[in-house]
Amino acid sequence: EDVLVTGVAADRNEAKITLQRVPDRPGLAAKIFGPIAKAHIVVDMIIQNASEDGTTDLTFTVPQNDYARALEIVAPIAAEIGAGGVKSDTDVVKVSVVGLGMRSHAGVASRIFEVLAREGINVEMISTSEIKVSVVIAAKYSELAVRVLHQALVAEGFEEESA
Amino acid sequence: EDVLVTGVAADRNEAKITLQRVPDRPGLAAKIFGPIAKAHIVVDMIIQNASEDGTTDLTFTVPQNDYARALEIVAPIAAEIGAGGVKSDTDVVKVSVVGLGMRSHAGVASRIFEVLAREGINVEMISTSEIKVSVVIAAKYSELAVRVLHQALVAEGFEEESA
Ligand SMILES: C[C@@H](O)[C@H](N)C(=O)O
Ligand SMILES: C[C@@H](O)[C@H](N)C(=O)O
Repeated sequence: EDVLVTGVAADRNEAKITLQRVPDRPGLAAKIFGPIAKAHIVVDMIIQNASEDGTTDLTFTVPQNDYARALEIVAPIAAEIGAGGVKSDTDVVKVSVVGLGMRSHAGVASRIFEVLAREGINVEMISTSEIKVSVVIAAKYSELAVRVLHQALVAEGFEEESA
Repeated sequence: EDVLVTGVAADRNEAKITLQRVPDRPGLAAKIFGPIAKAHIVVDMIIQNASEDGTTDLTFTVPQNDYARALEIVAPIAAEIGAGGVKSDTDVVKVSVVGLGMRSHAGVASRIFEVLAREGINVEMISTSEIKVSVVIAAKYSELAVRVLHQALVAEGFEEESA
């Protein structure tokens, strides 16, 4: 397969909000996002991994100027649904690598993780879409991450290892 | 904003593998995906939420026929990096709702969660991209989920509530 990595972008305008230890039963994601949607809060990422002990974390990102309002809305909901807590962070950046022709995300993803690890950058969150691999990292690494990923994947060109 | 939900799709060919309680420090995601990429395993979703206690879960999905090989590769890595365990499930389906013009994912997402909750379907994982909101649910609900989501979002048409 011929993967072409076309660019690396950083979105520094995102703040993340995590409802921790949400009971993993039907209806709770709806209880959280209903009011968020009604308030016209702009939600970009929604990430929920599978639960282990009957609870799971639900994270979403909003623009920095929707952050206070979003927190205000979800805090009482978190309490009402019995979530363990709410954690949030405005000091994050979403870095996305766009790759055309990715039949598998593994190659581009592993290269991203390798490059960031080499710089001592911790990968806090990971999400994928058809043409992107996105990571959320600490905002202070934004410029460094974009630069090293662009060098390794775009400038040097990403080559999938052949079978 | 004018959101148009154009379709609902189900991918029943995905199996999920979760490395549980991966120590949250640089270099470990690279250690997992390096060998996975070298083995040419086709990875679709990669989901990692933020850590809480210094560890986090890392989930990825592969086609059913890459499943056994992927598990074989990650099991020893999980042990080597000190992960808490490996959990996997072939009985899942990824259901994706495609929406054009979604400035925020909140409206479409909350409607999806509402509809699934009404049917008693538990949302196991959530992921978003520019034009999609995807959920992973138990495979047995595949046909029901697609039918009710198509009815509610495509046939009836999704309307963002106006401010
Ligand atoms: C945790 C939350 O997503 C829950 N599983 C639900 O279906 O609403
Ligand atoms: C958990 C894993 O993603 C780790 N944070 C890393 O950067 O490799």
